[in-house]
Amino acid sequence: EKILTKNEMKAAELREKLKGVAVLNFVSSPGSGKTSLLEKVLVMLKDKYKIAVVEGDQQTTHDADRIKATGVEAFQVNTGNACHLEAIDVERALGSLGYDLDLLIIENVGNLVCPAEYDLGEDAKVVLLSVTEGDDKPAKYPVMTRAGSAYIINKIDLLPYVDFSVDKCIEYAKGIQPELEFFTTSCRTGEGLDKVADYIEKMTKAKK
Amino acid sequence: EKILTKNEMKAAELREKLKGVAVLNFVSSPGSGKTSLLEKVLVMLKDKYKIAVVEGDQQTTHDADRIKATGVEAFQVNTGNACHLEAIDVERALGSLGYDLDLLIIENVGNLVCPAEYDLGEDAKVVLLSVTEGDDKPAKYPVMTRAGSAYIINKIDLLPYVDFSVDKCIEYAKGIQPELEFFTTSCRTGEGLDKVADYIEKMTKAKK
Ligand SMILES: Nc1nc2c(ncn2[C@@H]2O[C@H](COP(=O)(O)OP(=O)(O)OP(=O)(O)O)[C@@H](O)[C@H]2O)c(=O)[nH]1
Ligand SMILES: Nc1nc2c(ncn2[C@@H]2O[C@H](COP(=O)(O)OP(=O)(O)OP(=O)(O)O)[C@@H](O)[C@H]2O)c(=O)[nH]1
Ligand SMILES: [Mg+2]
Ligand SMILES: [Mg+2]
Ligand SMILES: [Zn+2]
Ligand SMILES: [Zn+2]
Repeated sequence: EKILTKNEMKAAELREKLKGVAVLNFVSSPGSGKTSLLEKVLVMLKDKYKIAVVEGDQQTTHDADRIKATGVEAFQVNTGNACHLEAIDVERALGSLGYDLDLLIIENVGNLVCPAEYDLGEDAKVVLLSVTEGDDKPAKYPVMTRAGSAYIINKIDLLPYVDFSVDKCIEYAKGIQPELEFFTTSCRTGEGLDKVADYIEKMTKAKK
Repeated sequence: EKILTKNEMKAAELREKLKGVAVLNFVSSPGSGKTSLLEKVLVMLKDKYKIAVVEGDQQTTHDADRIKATGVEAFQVNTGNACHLEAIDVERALGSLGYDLDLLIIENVGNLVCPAEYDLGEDAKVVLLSVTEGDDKPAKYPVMTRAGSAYIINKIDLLPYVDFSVDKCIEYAKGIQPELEFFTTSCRTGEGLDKVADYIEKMTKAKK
């Protein structure tokens, strides 16, 4: 009989309370473009769905401020020394945001390792990788790759100036998690963002 | 009276054994360019100094292979689930590399958070940040900024295509760690790499 950790018990509690709410956990290295992507994509959906964002960072309210500036509600968690959000952080944020939502977006602390191991009650982890990071990253950080459902390759506008093979990257990632759904985007040109919006909408409708 | 952790005791042991050896701990997010920088800079120094590299990654030997291809000795540690190297990993690597060195380089697991808290017996942490990550990263990940001695802003060849102010980044970083020594580099064009080599040489001579 498996003994649940404190976090797993809290995540199970959240999952129960968020039954009608689509919950997506956005994870990536620092600076891959999570906030930029959310800034652009959530405006495409906010008039149709009630959306709130939980922002996790060691320090500052920069990311929650950026989200709020688009007209979407956000709550900033500052983790201090901690390198990942835990279910209890999400619960605290929801105490302020409320549970009466269609879609809850969690932007985790920038970290390609530890957030893979902490369930936040999400329906899916959306992993971002920037083309500037190198195409072997899915293999070098396989725990995160395996935990993902969607995989977004971002900053494709920079492809001419970097050594990155989209095909190689996808191959590495599929080798670890064959079920991944792939997207390629640029928050600069807007390319591919509509497909990400469609994915999020699909996940939102699925929870209704 | 302070009680030392297991890691702190092992780090103190290492520091003792590495008295004549300069030890530098290279830290950054995944893909900021640690391995690329070491590939280029260590060739400038390897004919003058006896150098070895400890490579830390969750999985694969890609980075140790890249270092070895330049003619510099390297030992790959695979941490599995762990998101940072610990002193005991460095000790195990030195069991293979030997202690008879002028310079020991440690390339930590790509992670801007956890490696800040684990002493590996180094003389200094060298923090890398890529211009593609965003100029507010020193403030958003302040524990790592504060732990640094040198701060290398890399991939400056990409400045025309990204939203990054070098001045703003330095200002944020100095606000947290006034003692930081700054460098700007491109592993693509080679700009600034000689200054990093000079810094490493200075640190190596200082330990003799
Ligand atoms: N060229 C280019 N730059 C981008 C793109 N997306 C984001 N950026 C830039 O990348 C930097 C980091 O973007 P953020 O959105 O802050 O990244 P993040 O993943 O939220 O960062 P953390 O929350 O700190 O982990 C910013 O300077 C953005 O302007 C893109 O598609 N192309
Ligand atoms: N344009 C440009 N690309 C760079 C530069 N430095 C490194 N890169 C690229 O950035 C990607 C990642 O470089 P790495 O050296 O593997 O980065 P890393 O920090 O060692 O990555 P991890 O060890 O996985 O954390 C590779 O595709 C490099 O070619 C640079 O100065 N300019
Ligand atoms: Mg962000
Ligand atoms: Mg590397
Ligand atoms: Zn962690
Ligand atoms: Zn960690």
